[in-house]
Amino acid sequence: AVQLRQVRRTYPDGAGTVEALAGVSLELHPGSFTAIMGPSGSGKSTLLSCAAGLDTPTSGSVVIEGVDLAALRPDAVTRLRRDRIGFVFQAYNLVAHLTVAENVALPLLLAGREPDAHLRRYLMHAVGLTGLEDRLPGELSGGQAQRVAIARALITRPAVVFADEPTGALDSHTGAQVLDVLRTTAEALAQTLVLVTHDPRVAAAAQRVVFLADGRLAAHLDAPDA
Amino acid sequence: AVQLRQVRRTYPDGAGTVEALAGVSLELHPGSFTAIMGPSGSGKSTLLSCAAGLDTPTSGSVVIEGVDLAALRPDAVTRLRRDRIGFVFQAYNLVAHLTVAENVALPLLLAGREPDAHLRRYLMHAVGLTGLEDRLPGELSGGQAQRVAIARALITRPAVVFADEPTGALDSHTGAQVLDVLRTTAEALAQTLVLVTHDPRVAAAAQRVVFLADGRLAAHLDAPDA
Ligand SMILES: Nc1ncnc2c1ncn2[C@@H]1O[C@H](COP(=O)(O)OP(=O)(O)OP(=O)(O)O)[C@@H](O)[C@H]1O
Ligand SMILES: Nc1ncnc2c1ncn2[C@@H]1O[C@H](COP(=O)(O)OP(=O)(O)OP(=O)(O)O)[C@@H](O)[C@H]1O
Ligand SMILES: [Mg+2]
Ligand SMILES: [Mg+2]
Repeated sequence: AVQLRQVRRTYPDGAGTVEALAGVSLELHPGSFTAIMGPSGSGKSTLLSCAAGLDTPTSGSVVIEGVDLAALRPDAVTRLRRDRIGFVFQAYNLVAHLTVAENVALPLLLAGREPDAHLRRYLMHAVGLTGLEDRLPGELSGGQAQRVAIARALITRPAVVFADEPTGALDSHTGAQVLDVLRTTAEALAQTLVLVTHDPRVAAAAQRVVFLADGRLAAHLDAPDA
Repeated sequence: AVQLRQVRRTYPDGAGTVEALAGVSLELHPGSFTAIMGPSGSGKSTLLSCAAGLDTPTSGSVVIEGVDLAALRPDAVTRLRRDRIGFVFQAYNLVAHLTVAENVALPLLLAGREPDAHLRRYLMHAVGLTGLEDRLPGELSGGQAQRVAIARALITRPAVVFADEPTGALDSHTGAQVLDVLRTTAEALAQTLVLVTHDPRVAAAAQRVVFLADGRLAAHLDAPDA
């Protein structure tokens, strides 16, 4: 579903250069469930942004469903993301002046598709947010805001779901609930699931765990029956 | 150091009322290390904000170092917070247009005190941020931003340190490093340390763990030799 080849992403930093990604090659097969772990600052969020077409590599290529992103105009990348990709941001990025229900529904609206009130209710119930439909993001707890971001990422039934530390703000019970929603939805819809996590229980549920260090893939573990 | 007595905090919610805190009484002794755990949405951030004078209870009292916050004018509460309290926000709340070094130094500046370049260097080194002094918050990873917020909370050598999920964005190694800084600083300066956490290793380091559920304290655990 997604292939990264020798992806590098550097930033200018004073007189020098920061290598956020120093040459990452990764194959994410259709229907697979991959966890990405690594120290704070190792490049996980950068990797996810490049893989989802939210950021452009300094060099190397990203191919999504057979399409090389470098060959697309920016508006075509935007359409591809909107139609095929769900993304849970590390900082959630909810729209402050829209209600929870409006935030969850927004991707469908932006994709020019019909609203899906049934799926929205199902997703909100599945992540434990029933009753919070009319709240504004500023009226939510941290973990509630995180769960809105998760429901929003799933509303378009995307082909690929990227999530950046989706259980970071959650207690173990709620975290397990969210992991369950992501897993079962991915299985039901044959989605490709890519989760950045510091949470060993999330990693334990994946078919493959890859480890990032200093912008490089350092190691990987495959589940026995993956 | 801090006493909460029957603290309630409600919000209007449509036609009804949300009880974020439903009557919490808690004693935080000078020099103690308390962890607060509980499900997402159970009132932990609200409890911390009320205890630190950042939010006003709907009813009940908060007493900090013998002073009832209700007896103070708002500017006096602000001065008390600035001089005696360090606070790590769940969303960090860094100043976007100031560098990392300026963000860490800001509380001293606001308190009208002399800069403390030595302590700032020490704290940044202790949380693993050396070399990032001139970055802007937008040029940091999530866990790096969290660690800036932690260094900032400690720069004034406050009497009481409140931290809302200070290891939430950190891998286990960096999280242990941060826990160490908080613990050893608190012991060295005889600080009162109050950490909201979902992380069992943080809870295991505390002298007391209190559990919040639906805005009430449901239970507590004391370490054997606390
Ligand atoms: N402005 C508001 N209006 C209505 N309800 C609110 C408002 N702010 C917070 N709440 C509610 O108060 C409750 C407690 O929120 P709080 O942020 O203290 O929870 P928390 O325990 O810190 O959760 P988390 O672990 O997810 O950070 C939540 O149910 C939240 O939705
Ligand atoms: N605009 C920028 N300028 C300079 N360096 C940057 C910029 N943005 C990110 N970086 C650096 O790139 C590196 C990778 O960042 P990234 O956010 O991908 O890390 P991460 O693995 O997601 O960390 P965390 O677990 O803390 O979220 C970090 O060292 C970060 O400081
Ligand atoms: Mg990150
Ligand atoms: Mg909270």
